[in-house]
Amino acid sequence: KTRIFSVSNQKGGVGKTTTTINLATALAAVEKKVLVVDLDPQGNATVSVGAKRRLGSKNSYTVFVGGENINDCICKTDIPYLYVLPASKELLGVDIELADAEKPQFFLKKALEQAQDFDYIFIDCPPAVGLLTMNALAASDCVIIPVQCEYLALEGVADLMKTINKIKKNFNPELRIHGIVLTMFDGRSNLSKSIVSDVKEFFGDQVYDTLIPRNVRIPEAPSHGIPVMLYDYKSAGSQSYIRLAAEVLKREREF
Amino acid sequence: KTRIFSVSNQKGGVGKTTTTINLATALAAVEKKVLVVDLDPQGNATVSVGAKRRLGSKNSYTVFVGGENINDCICKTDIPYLYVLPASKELLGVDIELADAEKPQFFLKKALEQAQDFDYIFIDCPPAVGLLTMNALAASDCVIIPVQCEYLALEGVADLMKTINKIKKNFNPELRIHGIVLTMFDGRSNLSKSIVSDVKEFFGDQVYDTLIPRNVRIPEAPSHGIPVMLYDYKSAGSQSYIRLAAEVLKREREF
Ligand SMILES: Nc1ncnc2c1ncn2[C@@H]1O[C@H](COP(=O)(O)OP(=O)(O)OP(=O)(O)O)[C@@H](O)[C@H]1O
Ligand SMILES: Nc1ncnc2c1ncn2[C@@H]1O[C@H](COP(=O)(O)OP(=O)(O)OP(=O)(O)O)[C@@H](O)[C@H]1O
Ligand SMILES: [Mg+2]
Ligand SMILES: [Mg+2]
Repeated sequence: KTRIFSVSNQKGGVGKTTTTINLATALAAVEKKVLVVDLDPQGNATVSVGAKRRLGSKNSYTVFVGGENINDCICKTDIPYLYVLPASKELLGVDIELADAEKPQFFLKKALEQAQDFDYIFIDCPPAVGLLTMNALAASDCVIIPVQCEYLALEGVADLMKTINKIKKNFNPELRIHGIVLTMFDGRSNLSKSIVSDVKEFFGDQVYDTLIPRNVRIPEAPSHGIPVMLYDYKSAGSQSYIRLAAEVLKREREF
Repeated sequence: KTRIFSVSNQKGGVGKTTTTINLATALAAVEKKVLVVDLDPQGNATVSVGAKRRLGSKNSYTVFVGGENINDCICKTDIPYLYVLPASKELLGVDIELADAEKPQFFLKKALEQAQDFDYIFIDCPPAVGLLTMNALAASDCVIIPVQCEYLALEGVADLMKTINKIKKNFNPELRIHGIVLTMFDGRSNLSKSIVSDVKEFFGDQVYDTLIPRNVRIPEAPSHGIPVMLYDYKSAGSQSYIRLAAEVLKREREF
C-alpha cells in the first residue's frame, strides 16, 4: 500500500520544500518508488527536482481540481525512482474556486487513489492553512512538520497541531504526526539551542533526533535543479537528510 | 494624509515581518506616528513589538471583518509613536468567510479610513495571495517587496508583480511599487551576489540600494519582544534597516 506523507507548516521559509525533496530523493536512492506532489503555486519543489511548472494541463491543479488522470500527468525526474507531479500557478485560485464545492477537502484524496504502484507519495504544502493544505492532510497517512530553529517559527507550531487534530477529527481519522524535524539549526547560537530544547520538552518523542543544520550548500542546489543530496553528497546538509531518511524509515517499521 | 504601505511576498520566510517592524520603528524614531497592522494569523509582527495576539475582540480580524472601530483596538507599544493592531488566529478563516461577500477586497480599506492621524500605516502580509493580501493591496498607496537573496525566492517575484498589477487594474489604480528590498544577503556566497545582480538587472530602479545582510542578531530580537533596532542598535542588521528607512523617506519626497 502506498504511504502518503504531507510536509506542512504555515510558517514560511522553514524548509518544507527542502525536506520534501531530500527525503524523497533519499528514499528513491534505496529503490523505493516515490512521487513528489507539488501543491505550492510557486512550484519550488518542481524546480528543485529539475522539472518545470506547467500551465493549463498535466499539473497538480488540473489533476486535483480538473479531474485529469494523475498517471498521465506525472513526469520522471533525472533521478531514478523519483517522479514529480508539477505545480501550476492556477493553484492560487483553489480556495475561492472550491469554496462552494461539495466536500472540497477530498478532491486530492480522490485523485491520489488513482496513482499506481508508488511506495511513497510526499506532498509539499504551501505556507498557509487553506484548502490546499486541508486537501493534503485529508489525503495523507502522516504529516512531517519542519520547524526552523528560530523564535518566530515556534509561535505557529501549536496552532498547526490544532489544525491537524481538527482535520483528523473531521476528515481523516487515520492521520498521524510522523514527526517534527528541526531545521536550520545553528550550533553557535544559544537561541537555536534553547529552541531545540523547548521543542523537545514540549513535543517529546514526536521530534526526530536528527537536526538539520543551516548549511550554505542547501540554497545553492535548487539553482542547479537537483536536490542537495546529489549536488554535494558530502555536505552537512545532505548527510543530515540521509540520517533523517533513515530515521523516517525506522519509524515506519515501528508504526 | 496617511501613507499606507503593504509589505508583501507570497514566498515564505523572506523577511516581511522583520522589514515591517524595523521600518516602522525607524520612522517612529523620527517622530512619525506609525501603525503596524498585523494581517498574518501567526501574529509574528504583533509578538515582535512586544504585544500579544488577541482572540475574539480588538484585533485586525474583528476590525476588518467584524466592523469594530479601529481606534478602539489599536494598542500602544513600548516604543513612542509606534502602535500596533494585533493579529488574531481568526484571520485564518477569512478566505472562506468573505468568499460570498460583496466587494470582499475592500473590507480593510474601509476600516483603515477610520484610523485617525497616523503618518504611516504598515501592513504585514501573510505568505499567500488570498483575500488577506488582496485587502492589504487594495487599501495601500504602496507596496514594499522583500526578496531573499536565494534562488527559490526569485521564482515567485514575477508572479507577485502580476498579482499587484491585477489589483491595481481592478481595485486600486493608485497602488505603486515603492521598492524591492533584498534581504538575508550573504557577502561570502557567489549565489547571493548573482541573485542581487539578476534582481537589479531585471527590476532596475525599483530595487532599493540598501542590502539587508544576513545577521544573527535579527532572529534573536523577537524572543525579547523588541525590534532589532532596539535590541542591538549597532548590529549590521539594525544599521541596514536604518539606511533602508532613510531611502524609503527619500523616495517619499520624490513621489
Ligand atoms: N538547512 C538549511 N540551511 C540553509 N538553507 C536552507 C536550509 N533549508 C532550507 N534552506 C533554504 O531556505 C530557503 C527556504 O527553504 P524552503 O523553500 O525549503 O522553505 P519552505 O518552508 O518550503 O518555504 P515556503 O514557506 O515559501 O514554502 C530556501 O532558499 C532553501 O534553499
Ligand atoms: N536579515 C536577516 N538575517 C537573519 N535572519 C533574518 C533576517 N531577516 C529575517 N530573519 C529571520 O528569518 C526568519 C524569517 O523572517 P520573517 O519572519 O521576517 O519572514 P516573513 O517573510 O515575515 O515570514 P512569513 O512568510 O512566515 O510571514 C525569522 O526568524 C527572522 O528573524
Ligand atoms: Mg516551499
Ligand atoms: Mg511574516
